[in-house]
Amino acid sequence: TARIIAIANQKGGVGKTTTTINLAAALAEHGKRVLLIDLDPQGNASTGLGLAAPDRTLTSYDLLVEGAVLGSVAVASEFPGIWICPATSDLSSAEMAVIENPRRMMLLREALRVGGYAAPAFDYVLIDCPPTLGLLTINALVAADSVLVPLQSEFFALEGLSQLVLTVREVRQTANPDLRFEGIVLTMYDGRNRLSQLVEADARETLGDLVFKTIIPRNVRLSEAPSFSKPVLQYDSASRGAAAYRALAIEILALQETR
Amino acid sequence: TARIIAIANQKGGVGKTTTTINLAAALAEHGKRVLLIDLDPQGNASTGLGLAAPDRTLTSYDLLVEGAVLGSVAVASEFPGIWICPATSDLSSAEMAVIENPRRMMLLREALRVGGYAAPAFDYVLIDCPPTLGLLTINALVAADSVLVPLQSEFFALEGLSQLVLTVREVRQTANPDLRFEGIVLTMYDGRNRLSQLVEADARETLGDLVFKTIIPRNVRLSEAPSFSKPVLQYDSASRGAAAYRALAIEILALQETR
Ligand SMILES: Nc1ncnc2c1ncn2[C@@H]1O[C@H](COP(=O)(O)OP(=O)(O)OP(=O)(O)O)[C@@H](O)[C@H]1O
Ligand SMILES: Nc1ncnc2c1ncn2[C@@H]1O[C@H](COP(=O)(O)OP(=O)(O)OP(=O)(O)O)[C@@H](O)[C@H]1O
Ligand SMILES: [Mg+2]
Ligand SMILES: [Mg+2]
Repeated sequence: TARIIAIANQKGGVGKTTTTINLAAALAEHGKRVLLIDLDPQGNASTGLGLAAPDRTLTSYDLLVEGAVLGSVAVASEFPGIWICPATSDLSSAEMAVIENPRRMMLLREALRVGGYAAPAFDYVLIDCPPTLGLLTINALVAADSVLVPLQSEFFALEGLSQLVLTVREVRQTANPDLRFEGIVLTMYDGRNRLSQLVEADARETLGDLVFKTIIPRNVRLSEAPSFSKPVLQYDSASRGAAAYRALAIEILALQETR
Repeated sequence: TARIIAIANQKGGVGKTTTTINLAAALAEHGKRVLLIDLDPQGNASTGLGLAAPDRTLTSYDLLVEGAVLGSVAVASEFPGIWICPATSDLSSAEMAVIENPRRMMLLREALRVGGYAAPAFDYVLIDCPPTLGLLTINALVAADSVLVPLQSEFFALEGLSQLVLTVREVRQTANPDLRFEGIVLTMYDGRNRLSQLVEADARETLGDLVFKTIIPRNVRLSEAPSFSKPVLQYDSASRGAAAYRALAIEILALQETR
């Protein structure tokens, strides 16, 4: 049965999509079979993996609203070991479409269950969430074993964290008692910048071991890679960004061993 | 009657809040009376202007859902010429609270109308939107005269623009025929970075005069200012970030003259 990780933070632009794409690539390098679920109507993860909009026939919308089978929605990307359930802007109407459905929070969790197991064809499922705590992100948290939180090394980023922690606690109490924190990863870190150091110190002090040792530096190669429709590991394997996501994958794999 | 501008882009972390706070401060320097409406449940604009969470008694939630009067929700900030309708995380439940209300898209527009005029006590109303195209942002677009779009100089940022243009067109056709684009402002621009130059060239080619001449550079003083609860114009008046937002205000004031 696959390990399902939701990559979530309602603060916008903190590196959720960048983390999802590059962690998927780094896990695939370790021979893992990874399914990436794009749950953001912006469809940035789909674009970043090279799936052009016209090629997205069945999408996450179909998985949630139309009851499409996981096997028919998940398509192989060009990168070995990575499959994807793509997203289009249709996804933004999913919330209204299921508003009357009493099981609207469980739709993704049920869609990922195949013969009683969670996405058995895969080792990892990574869910890229939109920048809200609405029904799409709730579906991801209900479906997931754990939540990975990218935390931008900026002042506004810390402010939203307590709201996210409250939401995770609510989901644990109502729909998914096994939901845990995979961890918090500092992103866009600039060691020369006092603010980055302050945010790191603050995060490690308040959140302790939940904060990964690995820090993702601000690295222009990470923001260039999506315009070439590939993870940074393929775009510039020697970059600091690629090295950081490889280190994060090793930390996550090691955590998995200890469970 | 006030000019109402919605600061919107569903892409996260592009500089919506930073633009709203600092444009408000720059307009206030020109003697304008500015009301900032925080329509994001994260409440970053409220924090960035020094309104601590416990001091937010009446909020944008009350304006939209409880029918509170604008005069009772708008409070003076510590900065001359700037008032604010603050936000708390309650705002994230506003959408569900009004889902049955047939006028749910017009709630903010109606709340801003006092005696037949739009927020007559103010010269400008700036609305900081959350990173979605949900009901909160739709309310802002229906209430507004124009929409100002911060566009981060990054690859993913261009991808979402067409969806935003479609949404603006839909709002014009259904609820607010007078809605126009105030313009598109490039943010977090780094002249040394090829990607920034590509995004600028692409934006000016496809969007022409809609793109402001003023470009907001990436400037660490802009990201430090909120941790001191003040606009960058007060935090570091000599910074490149402050200069850029002053230039943007001058462009917007000049546009206003020509209408
Ligand atoms: N470590 C990094 N260094 C430099 N640029 C980065 C880094 N991580 C992400 N970026 C860039 O910053 C921008 C925001 O990142 P990304 O889109 O991954 O964030 P997000 O949280 O998914 O945003 P949204 O909230 O809109 O979904 C993107 O243009 C991305 O390429
Ligand atoms: N020109 C700039 N230079 C450097 N940092 C900036 C600049 N503009 C904004 N920032 C910083 O980048 C981060 C994102 O900006 P901001 O929060 O204003 O974006 P937003 O679009 O309002 O985000 P959200 O989608 O979450 O509402 C913040 O930490 C902010 O301080
Ligand atoms: Mg994203
Ligand atoms: Mg904001």
